[in-house]
Amino acid sequence: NVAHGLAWSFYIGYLKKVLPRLENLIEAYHAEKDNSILRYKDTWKVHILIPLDCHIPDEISKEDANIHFFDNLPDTQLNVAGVMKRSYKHSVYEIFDESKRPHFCIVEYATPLVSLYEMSRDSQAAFSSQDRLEQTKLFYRTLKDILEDSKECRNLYRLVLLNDNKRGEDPHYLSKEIIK
Amino acid sequence: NVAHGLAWSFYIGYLKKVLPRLENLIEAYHAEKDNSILRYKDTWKVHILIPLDCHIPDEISKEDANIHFFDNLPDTQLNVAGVMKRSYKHSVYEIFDESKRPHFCIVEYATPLVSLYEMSRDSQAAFSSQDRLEQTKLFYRTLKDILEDSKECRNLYRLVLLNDNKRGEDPHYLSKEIIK
Ligand SMILES: Nc1nc(=O)c2ncn([C@@H]3O[C@@H]4COP(=O)(O)O[C@H]5[C@@H](O)[C@H](n6cnc7c(N)ncnc76)O[C@@H]5COP(=O)(O)O[C@@H]3[C@@H]4O)c2[nH]1
Repeated sequence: NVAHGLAWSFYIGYLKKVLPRLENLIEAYHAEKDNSILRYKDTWKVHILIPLDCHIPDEISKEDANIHFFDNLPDTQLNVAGVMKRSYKHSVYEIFDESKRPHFCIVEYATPLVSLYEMSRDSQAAFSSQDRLEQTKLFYRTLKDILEDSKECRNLYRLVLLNDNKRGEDPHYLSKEIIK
Repeated sequence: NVAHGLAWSFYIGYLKKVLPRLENLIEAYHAEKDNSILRYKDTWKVHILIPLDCHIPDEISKEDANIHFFDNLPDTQLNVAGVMKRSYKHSVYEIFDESKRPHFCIVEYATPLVSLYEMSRDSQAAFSSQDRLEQTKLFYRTLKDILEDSKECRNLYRLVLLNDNKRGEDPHYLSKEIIK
């Protein structure tokens, strides 16, 4: 099953490597910039967006006027499978709530869903739109189970399932979902 | 099928993005370092190592004394799925042949195989060693077909299938395979 493999690869090749480093990265960021924008420990996690329609823009700020890119956390550089000093980084966003108060959050989309989307558009992949929706749900369930069982990643992530219909109705659906 | 999804994700999320930029990166590298180590256009490709046993070290130079890390090509930075200025890079290796002549090659392992390997070791993934070998071969065949059909990636890659038995017999098996 495609989604089963993509969820495992997302965990093994990425989340298991980067999430355990998150607290150190945030502390290094605060020290380097002499600020404390990620003030509360309940924001010390990566919000991983999982849109059911696999609609994944490259820039989150284009999706909702209340979301602005703020800064990147420091890079992590690791030697991986022959690539020396491969770089991993997270982006911090400033997100305004309905009272215009700013919240700082580490957010990104679940990258493997981009591949699911593109596969459903390339006839060579033999992968339909129905397959894609079913596989996206399987991706979410599998990833949720893997992460719940992962000691290394506990409390360092939040999976945010996004419903495409609501996105159409409310221009601030995404910002509200992230800062819930 | 796990390998089908990983091959597509490797193409969509990586090779399709980075290979078309390779020639520009090499020219920029030569200009920046005032050298021309990748002198012949037939070396202007990424050698992608596909070990049938999914044995993937993080540092290629540890596998064969004739292979030395030389330098990284310049970074490519792209906004991807909410990560701003995500960095992609390739490593150049200096590889000595049996006459001790140096050859410069861009080499890396097919990283998705690391996930296949780890999945076969984690009981939660329900993925055996037989599954892994079968899926590795499927990964190779699927990737080969995708790349042969890809206009964007033509002549910019070389898939190097590695046989684990030969690795045991000849300490310079890897360097010989790469510079063939
Ligand atoms: N948000 C995010 N930031 C990252 O730095 C990152 N790195 C990986 N991933 C996602 O985790 C999973 C496991 O990664 P792996 O490296 O095994 O496979 C990767 C890897 O084989 C290759 N690839 C991607 N980026 C690079 C890179 N910079 N250098 C070498 N190979 C790369 O192409 C595959 C698919 O990449 P993505 O489609 O971006 O999603 C990956 C994947 O779903 C990331 N996701």
